[in-house]
Amino acid sequence: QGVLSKNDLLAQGLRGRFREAGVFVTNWVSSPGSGKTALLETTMRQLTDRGHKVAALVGDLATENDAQRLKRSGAEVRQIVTAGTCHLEADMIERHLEGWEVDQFDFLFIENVGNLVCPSSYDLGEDLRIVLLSVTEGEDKPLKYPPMFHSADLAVITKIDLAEAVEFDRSAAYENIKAVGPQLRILETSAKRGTGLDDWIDYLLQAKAGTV
Amino acid sequence: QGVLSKNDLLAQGLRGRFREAGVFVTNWVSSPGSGKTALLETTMRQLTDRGHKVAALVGDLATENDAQRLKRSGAEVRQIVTAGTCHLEADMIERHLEGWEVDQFDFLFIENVGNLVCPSSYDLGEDLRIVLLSVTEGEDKPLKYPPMFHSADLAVITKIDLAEAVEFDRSAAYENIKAVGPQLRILETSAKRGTGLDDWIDYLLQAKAGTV
Ligand SMILES: Nc1nc2c(ncn2[C@@H]2O[C@H](COP(=O)(O)OP(=O)(O)OP(=O)(O)O)[C@@H](O)[C@H]2O)c(=O)[nH]1
Ligand SMILES: Nc1nc2c(ncn2[C@@H]2O[C@H](COP(=O)(O)OP(=O)(O)OP(=O)(O)O)[C@@H](O)[C@H]2O)c(=O)[nH]1
Ligand SMILES: [Mg+2]
Ligand SMILES: [Mg+2]
Ligand SMILES: [Zn+2]
Ligand SMILES: [Zn+2]
Repeated sequence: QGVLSKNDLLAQGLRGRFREAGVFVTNWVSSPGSGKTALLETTMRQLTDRGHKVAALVGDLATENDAQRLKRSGAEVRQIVTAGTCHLEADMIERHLEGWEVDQFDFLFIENVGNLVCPSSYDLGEDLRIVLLSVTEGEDKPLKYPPMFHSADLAVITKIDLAEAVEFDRSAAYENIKAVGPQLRILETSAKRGTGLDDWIDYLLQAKAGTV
Repeated sequence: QGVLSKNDLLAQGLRGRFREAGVFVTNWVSSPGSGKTALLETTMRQLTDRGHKVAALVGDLATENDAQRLKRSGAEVRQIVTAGTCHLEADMIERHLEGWEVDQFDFLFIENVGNLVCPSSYDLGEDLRIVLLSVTEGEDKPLKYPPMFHSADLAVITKIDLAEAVEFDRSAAYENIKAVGPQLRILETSAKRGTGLDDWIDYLLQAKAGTV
């Protein structure tokens, strides 16, 4: 199998620490603008309203825009500014957890840098890797960016309120997702209209409970 | 100024070769699914119909899908499969030009890998770097991915036929583009409906003639 990379060693350490703390960790990846922040904000608000303790780390090259948006959910949020690095790495996660009592949280959401390529190679110690694909991007994206779809656990098709306006070919999208990621569960959501939110939250709670 | 990287040395060599051959070269960058291939296909078809000799190189992690689509324009097209590299580099361009008499072409279009981060650091010897931003991605993307907008020459807002459906905030988008890329000329197109195509082709011809 070979020697683990420095990142993967750190990630395994994080994974152990998260398990011990009882916090369920998800790593959100997609192209820029696929709707990670929008779906995260509404997810975190719903979980907080249901009494769960929620935190998020969000990575971007620049700005605190996404952290600002996520904070509106009432959760604890920190921005990771990578200043040029095109993906989050385990050491960035470790540094930005300092000062947080991680075992106070039920959920830790990690929003990765918008990038359908590089984040696939960096374990962050997560329980679940979630890849988003918006109906506006084109149905063949899974075939063209296979490592991301191959390495994820759940695929969420986003912005389905726009499906008709862009003549979204749903069966082609499903076929392509399954071709590169046969292991993927697939859900559909509209963060804008709330479509699919209940099913998605149910899935998340079951995944945390280990009953999915 | 410091020593040029290996890539930039190769790129300068390509730039000299392109200038000598009289071919006008553009490097197209954007997020996955912003509409590079769609706009390129219609652009290449129009130029070919007007009697220009056109070629394209298109980079992707996997598949020949984009090259297949671009070939429908009647131009010469080659696919560069990077098998994991998240951006095109000058050496890949050089290798894939072998066997082509470059001075037969008026235009060489290079479609980069869908990625709003990494391609910004790799000179390919182009005359013009074009960044695409679709109305569906969100108006704050320029602020969040500054290197790409900072290093480009032209910004094209794509899929404007969807502007109303996504409540596109045009003035916010322009403000943000200008904040990170004050040098950028900005055009708007819909590859689907042909909106903005004439202005875009005029701009391209003027850029080639050096009269823009
Ligand atoms: N119509 C519609 N638009 C949406 C939906 N979700 C997000 N958007 C819009 O899509 C654009 C991008 O959304 P973001 O949430 O910023 O996307 P992101 O994946 O977080 O982007 P990055 O963090 O830069 O990679 C914004 O203009 C959102 O308003 C949706 O369900 N429906
Ligand atoms: N409504 C509308 N859809 C468009 C337009 N241009 C492209 N699309 C759609 O957007 C999706 C992505 O288009 P592509 O041309 O594949 O985008 P791309 O930038 O080449 O994608 P990558 O090469 O993977 O980075 C496809 O479903 C296109 O049909 C447009 O002007 N209007
Ligand atoms: Mg975001
Ligand atoms: Mg393309
Ligand atoms: Zn990268
Ligand atoms: Zn890269």
